[in-house]
Amino acid sequence: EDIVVSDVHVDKGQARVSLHNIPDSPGIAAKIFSEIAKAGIMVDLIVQNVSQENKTSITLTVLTSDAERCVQAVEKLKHTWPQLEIWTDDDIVKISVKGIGLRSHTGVGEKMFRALAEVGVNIQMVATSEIRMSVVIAKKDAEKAQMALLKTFELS
Amino acid sequence: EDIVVSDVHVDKGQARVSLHNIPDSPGIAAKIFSEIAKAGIMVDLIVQNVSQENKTSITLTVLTSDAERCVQAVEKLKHTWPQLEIWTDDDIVKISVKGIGLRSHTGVGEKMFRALAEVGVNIQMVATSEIRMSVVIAKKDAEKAQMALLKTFELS
Ligand SMILES: C[C@@H](O)[C@H](N)C(=O)O
Ligand SMILES: C[C@@H](O)[C@H](N)C(=O)O
Repeated sequence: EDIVVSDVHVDKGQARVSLHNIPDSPGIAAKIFSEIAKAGIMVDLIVQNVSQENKTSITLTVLTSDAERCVQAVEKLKHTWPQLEIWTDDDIVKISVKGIGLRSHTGVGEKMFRALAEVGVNIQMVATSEIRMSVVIAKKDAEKAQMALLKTFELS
Repeated sequence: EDIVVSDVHVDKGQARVSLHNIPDSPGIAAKIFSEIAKAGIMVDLIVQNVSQENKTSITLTVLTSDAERCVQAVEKLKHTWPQLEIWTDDDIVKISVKGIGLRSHTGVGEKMFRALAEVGVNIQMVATSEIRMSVVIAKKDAEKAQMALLKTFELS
């Protein structure tokens, strides 16, 4: 199956909100996103990796203008989880490589990560699917990252 | 913008490989996926959350039949990163809720997480985009999770 990378998209209007030291048991994610939904905040990316010592982190991205209210919405959860830490960063962009069949080609992830590595861009977060690979990087790296990816996937 | 959840898909043929304590600096992801690509292994999900104390984890999923070779491919990296830990788990399924406009509706993530919480399913990993929300859960939870999601999104 051929892979076709059709687009490199840069999303600059986002901030990330990370919740650290959350317990890894059923209902936790539901509680977090219930508070965020109640505040009427739209969420784009959500990333959670596997837990270690029964603790994990959830990071979500929201519109920069919603970041403060998002933090307020989840801060109440500190009553329930005293070790909860909330970190935010609006100095980021999300870059997505879109295409089809990204999974069936062993090299796409490697190509994307190598293109960014070669221009010295640090990858802060990764979330992928068969049709889209997204990374979060620092805002200052947005331009050179986009150019490196357009070049590596031969898009103008 | 209306959200339309069109499908709940269960992927049972996967195993996850997690690399813990990797340094958070440019080129690390590229090295990891270069080893995996050299071994000719197809990768589906890739998740990396933000680092803490300059260390982070990358988890990827592969076909269960490729898990052992995948571990062998990345084990060499222990020479370069002695604190690298590699964990695998083939007792998982990936469940994806597909649709359109998932981001623009504040409630979809919350709905998905709540449906799983209500049947006591623990969410091990999350990776989302505007058109697909994927979670990794234990294999034993696959059936009740799928039923809960089909019910919550009113799909048969
Ligand atoms: C951390 C969080 O995802 C938790 N495991 C839950 O199921 O809600
Ligand atoms: C951890 C890994 O993603 C690293 N930050 C890199 O840029 O390759």
